[in-house]
Amino acid sequence: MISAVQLTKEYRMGESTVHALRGVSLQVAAGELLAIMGPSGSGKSTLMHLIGCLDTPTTGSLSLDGEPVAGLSEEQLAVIRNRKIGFVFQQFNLLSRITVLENVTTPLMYGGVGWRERGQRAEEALDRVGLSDRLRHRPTELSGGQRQRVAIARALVTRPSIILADEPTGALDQETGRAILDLFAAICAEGKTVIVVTHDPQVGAFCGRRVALRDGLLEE
Amino acid sequence: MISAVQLTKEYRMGESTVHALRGVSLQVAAGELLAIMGPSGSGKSTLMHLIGCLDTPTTGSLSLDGEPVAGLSEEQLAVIRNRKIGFVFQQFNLLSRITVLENVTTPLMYGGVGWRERGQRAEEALDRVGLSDRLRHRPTELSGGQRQRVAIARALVTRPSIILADEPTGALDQETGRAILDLFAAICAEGKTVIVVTHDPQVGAFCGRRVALRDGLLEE
Ligand SMILES: Nc1ncnc2c1ncn2[C@@H]1O[C@H](COP(=O)(O)OP(=O)(O)OP(=O)(O)O)[C@@H](O)[C@H]1O
Ligand SMILES: Nc1ncnc2c1ncn2[C@@H]1O[C@H](COP(=O)(O)OP(=O)(O)OP(=O)(O)O)[C@@H](O)[C@H]1O
Ligand SMILES: [Mg+2]
Ligand SMILES: [Mg+2]
Repeated sequence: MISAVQLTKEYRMGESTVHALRGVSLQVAAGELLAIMGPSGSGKSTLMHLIGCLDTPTTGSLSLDGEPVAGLSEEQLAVIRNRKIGFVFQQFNLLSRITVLENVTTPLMYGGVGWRERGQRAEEALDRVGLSDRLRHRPTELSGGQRQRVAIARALVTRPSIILADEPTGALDQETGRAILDLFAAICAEGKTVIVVTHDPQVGAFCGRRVALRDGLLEE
Repeated sequence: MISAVQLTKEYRMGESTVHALRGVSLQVAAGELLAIMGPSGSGKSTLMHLIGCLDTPTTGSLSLDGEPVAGLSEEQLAVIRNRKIGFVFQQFNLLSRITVLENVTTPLMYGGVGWRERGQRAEEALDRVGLSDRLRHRPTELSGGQRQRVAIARALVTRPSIILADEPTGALDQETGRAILDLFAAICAEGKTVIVVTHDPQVGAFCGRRVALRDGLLEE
């Protein structure tokens, strides 16, 4: 499903280099709910961006559903990101000038889904995260946890086979966060793959499998 | 120290009104470490923005150190915000085009502090949050938890008597988050006031006192 082999990522900063990932290998199967844990700055978001085809590794290889990502053009990668992957960003990355509903319909624009169905699917995704009464708000008119849930709904609306959620419950209270985890578990039960980056040990315990990053390497 | 009486806040949205706060009263003394908890959307950030003089209540009154805030001009409020209050925003609100060090020196610009001392105090604040090796980075070149710690350092650098921290450990692992809480406890021991909004029951348990918001009202 997801096969990462010896991924490294370096950032050159003038004379110094930040080694964000130092050789990470990971295999994730369909139906898995995997938690990636680790200290602040250990490379979790960097790893998620590589798996999500949002960035390219310095060295190493990645395959999704048996297909290597390295050889693909930017257009092909954009199709994969839109059709196969749903990404919940750590900082949400919502568009502040359009409404909550419009934010969630955006990924459906590329897929040839008609406007009526787009609206229905977006409303349904927002209902699943408890935001039916905020459809016309703009992101700046929402609480932090409400913005986080819009980001989650947006990642779900294309019904992708891989969901990459970077700290999806960080801004949520226990009860609301638990509802999101139950949603992810239901998605895995359908045979999809969900990877959750989290600091919360309770979230880690909820997931079927956990790995830990430290200084750009997976701990055993 | 902080005296809030029957604070309400309404947002008019076309025909409907969101009642974010419905009459909140709160007294906080010097030296207190107070946790404000509650579900997503319950009004925590709204309450913090009112206490921090970043916004005005629809009705109700607020006094800081015995001085009512209602009568003050925008200039006087700006001085209070800069000298008396350090605010850690839930979304950090860092300036992305300047470096980490420059972000943290910014609040010192208004206080007549010379450039050499500004740099020293900013470095010292960043050292306290474990970011001495990221001074020249820009916020976009940091992890989520590193950005959060820059926001915390920036709130501390003016040595304010009131610190308002909106989910200051939300993006941090257990160990890094604990170091931040220890820092807040040390600040309270100096006679300052720290209010922390949190979803994390462990953070709530760490604080000397807890209140809970639900639907814009404090629960007993
Ligand atoms: N500018 C605004 N216009 C309209 N409604 C708003 C605005 N800002 C906040 N709200 C609403 O006010 C309510 C309280 O928001 P607030 O940000 O205080 O919640 P919170 O307790 O901090 O939530 P969280 O834990 O998710 O950060 C929310 O329901 C939100 O949708
Ligand atoms: N564009 C960049 N340029 C330079 N360094 C970077 C850049 N992006 C990230 N880094 C560095 O790479 C390291 C890993 O960052 P990453 O965002 O993956 O951490 P993380 O594990 O997600 O942390 P957190 O839990 O705080 O979100 C950090 O030390 C960060 O400072
Ligand atoms: Mg991260
Ligand atoms: Mg909030």
